[in-house]
Amino acid sequence: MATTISVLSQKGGTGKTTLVRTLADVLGRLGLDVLAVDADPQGNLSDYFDTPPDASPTLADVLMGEARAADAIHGGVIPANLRLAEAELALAGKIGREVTLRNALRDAKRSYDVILIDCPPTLGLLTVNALVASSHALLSTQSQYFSLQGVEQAMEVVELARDSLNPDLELLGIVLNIANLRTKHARQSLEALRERFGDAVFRTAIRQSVAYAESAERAQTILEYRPARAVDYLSLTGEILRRLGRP
Amino acid sequence: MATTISVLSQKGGTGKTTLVRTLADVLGRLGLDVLAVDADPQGNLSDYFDTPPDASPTLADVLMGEARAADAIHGGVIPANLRLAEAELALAGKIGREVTLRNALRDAKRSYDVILIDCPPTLGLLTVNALVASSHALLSTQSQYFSLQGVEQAMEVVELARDSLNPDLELLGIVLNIANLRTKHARQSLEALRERFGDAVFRTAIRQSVAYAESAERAQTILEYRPARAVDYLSLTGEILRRLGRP
Ligand SMILES: Nc1ncnc2c1ncn2[C@@H]1O[C@H](COP(=O)(O)OP(=O)(O)OP(=O)(O)O)[C@@H](O)[C@H]1O
Ligand SMILES: Nc1ncnc2c1ncn2[C@@H]1O[C@H](COP(=O)(O)OP(=O)(O)OP(=O)(O)O)[C@@H](O)[C@H]1O
Ligand SMILES: [Mg+2]
Ligand SMILES: [Mg+2]
Repeated sequence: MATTISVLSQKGGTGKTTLVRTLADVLGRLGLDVLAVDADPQGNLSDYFDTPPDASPTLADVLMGEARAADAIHGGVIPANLRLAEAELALAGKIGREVTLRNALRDAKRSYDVILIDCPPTLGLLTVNALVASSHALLSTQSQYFSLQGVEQAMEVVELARDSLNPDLELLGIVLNIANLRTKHARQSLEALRERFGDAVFRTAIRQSVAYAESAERAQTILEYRPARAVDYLSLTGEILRRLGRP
Repeated sequence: MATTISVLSQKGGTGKTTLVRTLADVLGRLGLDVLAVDADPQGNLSDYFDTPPDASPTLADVLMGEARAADAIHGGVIPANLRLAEAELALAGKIGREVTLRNALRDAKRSYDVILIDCPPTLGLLTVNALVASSHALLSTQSQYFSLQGVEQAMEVVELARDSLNPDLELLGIVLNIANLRTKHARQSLEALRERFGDAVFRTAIRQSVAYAESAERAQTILEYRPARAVDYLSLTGEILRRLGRP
């Protein structure tokens, strides 16, 4: 059964999409079968996988019951576009609206080692669907004041999803992302984060570098574009695998 | 009748909340009566206005018809918290769901010069409500690849709101925010933005500075915390007032 990880934060721009794309790449290089799911109507993850804009079916079709997940996989990802926002609105009125993605991924979970779900920067129905479909939740935050406020809120929703619909959901941890630890504000925020959440916070912080934005523009992973920069992600992946109890 | 401006971007972390908070401050210092509305369940704007966490009623109550907008104004802002996400889900099933905020702000528009609405980083029902309630849309983007992709999508939704529900809605412009123009990637992205959207892009870019995150932590505006840094916002406000045809 696949380890299914939702990457989320209510705060926008905390590096979620980059985290999913890069983890998929590193885990793939370690020989694991990885499926990525773009659950954000922005479609940044799909873009980052260089999915053709007209690729079909997409996650919207899967959630509306018009396609099987297996038919919506294009080059290692189930893509999304703005139509996913319409699908989310339509889903809001359906019975079982929160378990739709979980049911859709049932078969895929048998043929992959890891499934990574990129969430939108809200705690709405798409994120809830991702959490209900997942075994683990991975929070991504920046070391800035507003982001840290968002960690508490995201933890609340993870607990809500666990207590109501998915008792097996565990917190995998909290990643400090796009970190510029040269500023006092960032260092103080990191201290506050570790004080408040202790061991849940990964020891590896992902440092800030313009190379990530450059790599996204080229639809290349950081390992393909600037391997030297990828050290942080290699170390983070090691920590993640240890927490999952995988060799 | 108040000029009502929605500040939006589908991309997360593009400086929307900081833009609304700072514009409210500068316009207030110029003698205008300004109301801010927090339409984001994260509640960052409410936090930035130092609204007490238990302030009530909030925007959620107004949208559910349980309070008048006038009763939900606390220290210059109609605040929000996570309950707004529940209100959004409940709103999805109501008749007239897209015009709810417009109707709720009808009286307030007569007693303020400017109303600024901080949108969440999605193009869902809350953002659509804000656009339908507005006379102008202000897009905030960073000069990074994913953000620029989001500008096209946000423009689509602005046009959709105008064509279907709010014919008076105009694009006020596109602000380049959190700009670090020392990198080639940022300079190239800015060039691409100006090429694609021409005069819609404000001449003033808001430069990146850690002082903004520090000011948010202290619930002080940038003018209160680091007036020297506020030059960009003073110049942007000048451009905005010119576009609005105000002295
Ligand atoms: N470690 C990093 N250092 C610097 N820039 C980064 C880093 N990781 C990602 N970025 C860039 O920062 C921006 C935000 O990252 P990304 O889009 O992955 O965040 P997100 O949380 O998915 O955003 P959203 O909330 O809009 O979905 C992007 O332009 C990305 O290229
Ligand atoms: N000009 C700037 N330079 C550097 N940092 C900034 C600037 N403006 C805002 N920030 C900081 O960047 C982060 C993102 O800004 P902000 O929260 O205003 O964006 P947002 O678009 O409202 O995010 P969200 O999509 O989550 O609502 C915050 O930590 C904020 O303090
Ligand atoms: Mg993303
Ligand atoms: Mg915001």
